[in-house]
Amino acid sequence: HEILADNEALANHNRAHFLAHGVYVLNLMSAPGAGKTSLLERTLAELSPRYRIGVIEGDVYGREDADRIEKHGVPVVQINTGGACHLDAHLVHDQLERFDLDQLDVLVIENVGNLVCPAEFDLGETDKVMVLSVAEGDDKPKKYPVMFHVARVLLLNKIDLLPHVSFDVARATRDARALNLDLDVFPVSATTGEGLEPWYRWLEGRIARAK
Amino acid sequence: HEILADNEALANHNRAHFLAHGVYVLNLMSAPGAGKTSLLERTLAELSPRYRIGVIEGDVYGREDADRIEKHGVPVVQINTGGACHLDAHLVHDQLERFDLDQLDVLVIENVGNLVCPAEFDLGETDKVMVLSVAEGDDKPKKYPVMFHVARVLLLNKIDLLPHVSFDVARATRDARALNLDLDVFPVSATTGEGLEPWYRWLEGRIARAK
Ligand SMILES: Nc1nc2c(ncn2[C@@H]2O[C@H](COP(=O)(O)OP(=O)(O)OP(=O)(O)O)[C@@H](O)[C@H]2O)c(=O)[nH]1
Ligand SMILES: Nc1nc2c(ncn2[C@@H]2O[C@H](COP(=O)(O)OP(=O)(O)OP(=O)(O)O)[C@@H](O)[C@H]2O)c(=O)[nH]1
Ligand SMILES: [Mg+2]
Ligand SMILES: [Mg+2]
Ligand SMILES: [Zn+2]
Ligand SMILES: [Zn+2]
Repeated sequence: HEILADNEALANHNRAHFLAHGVYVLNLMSAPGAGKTSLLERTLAELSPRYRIGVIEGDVYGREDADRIEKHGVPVVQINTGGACHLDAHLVHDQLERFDLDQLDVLVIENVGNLVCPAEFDLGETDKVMVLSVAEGDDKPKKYPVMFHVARVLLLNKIDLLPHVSFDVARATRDARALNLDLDVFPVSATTGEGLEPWYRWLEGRIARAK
Repeated sequence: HEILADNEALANHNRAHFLAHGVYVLNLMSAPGAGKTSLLERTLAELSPRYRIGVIEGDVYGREDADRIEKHGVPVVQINTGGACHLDAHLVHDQLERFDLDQLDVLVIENVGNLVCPAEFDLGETDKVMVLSVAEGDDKPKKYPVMFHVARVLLLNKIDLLPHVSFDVARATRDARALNLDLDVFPVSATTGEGLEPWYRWLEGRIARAK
């Protein structure tokens, strides 16, 4: 458990940086392919005209996601873990100097696609936001409970696929809420745009509080 | 790297057990919710009348998957890692005494849903089989290359969803094959049954070789 204790200390160090500069920080987590980058692209299109947003992309290899985000004209850094299945506070800390935190309102950190380990490594974020795609199945809160327990928000994505999969929204929401009474659940589709307005409003409320 | 060296030794120990009893062993891996258990249920329905099949289910928590497999009337054991994001040879070894390997032709080990770490931990299996759902996106071979590199077979699942997602089958197959020239790719749907025959025949061929 030494690893987690070291990580915790560095996460609090990162958090102090963010608080000193009034930056709201999001740790975006999900299984691979749930739609983190797609939802981030939609969110940037909506909010980057009114807020100064930076992005840190975390992946094992490659810069596919950073290339997608760069097209939105916001500062983005790609971290490659080279094998680790999650980001940690150390990897994030090393990239902070590449941003001018005085010029940011929001920093979004997209974590490595993994429903297990990212939940245990605090990065210094303000909020953890997780994405669950309806294509993954409604048993995930029961099978991967820690992520649902630590998240502030659950974006239930790809609801456009509901007619084609057997996903019980009420069951998944009930099971997730049983793990976390404070969890806000937003059914959305990054493809059609359905349900995104309440998510944008929630996010703006959190950004305002961080000021 | 000490952890991997110890694991390797125990994996070879497991493999010796399996070879001595002529059991063909599969390590089934994917991201969470790609369809491992659904494909296993289809495969059991087809093959368990002709082969003696046992199953080890690996999850962080819960026994949802073992409960689904039990309904197919085959011996199944549920391993809970309690936090680890992958199975290892030690966890598997501890469960082998719960099976009579002389009474088995096939042992399927369904790994924890994770596209990263399971690829690095040999369990003593004969073949690694991975599942990629078309709902996850066609960039996964580039972003999570190790799993595609070590797999013997790629089951490209949920092809019934192709009309509703932007997944380029040719690109994903090309990128996966660039990582692994020997990779057999089977486009399938566990829901409709489409494409499963070639997978069943491939499996029967491998079982026969293990005898
Ligand atoms: N039908 C549908 N497809 C979606 C939706 N959101 C994302 N996708 C698709 O899902 C796939 C994965 O989307 P990404 O945004 O790359 O997912 P991700 O979580 O960032 O993936 P990783 O970073 O690799 O873990 C892509 O093919 C997207 O087009 C949605 O709301 N509906
Ligand atoms: N449309 C469609 N849905 C599928 C298909 N195969 C599985 N599913 C659905 O995908 C979800 C997940 O399936 P599972 O078989 O539980 O996936 P898994 O890989 O075993 O999941 P974990 O063990 O939790 O990692 C469920 O809702 C299934 O009904 C398919 O071929 N097409
Ligand atoms: Mg992404
Ligand atoms: Mg399963
Ligand atoms: Zn991990
Ligand atoms: Zn792991």
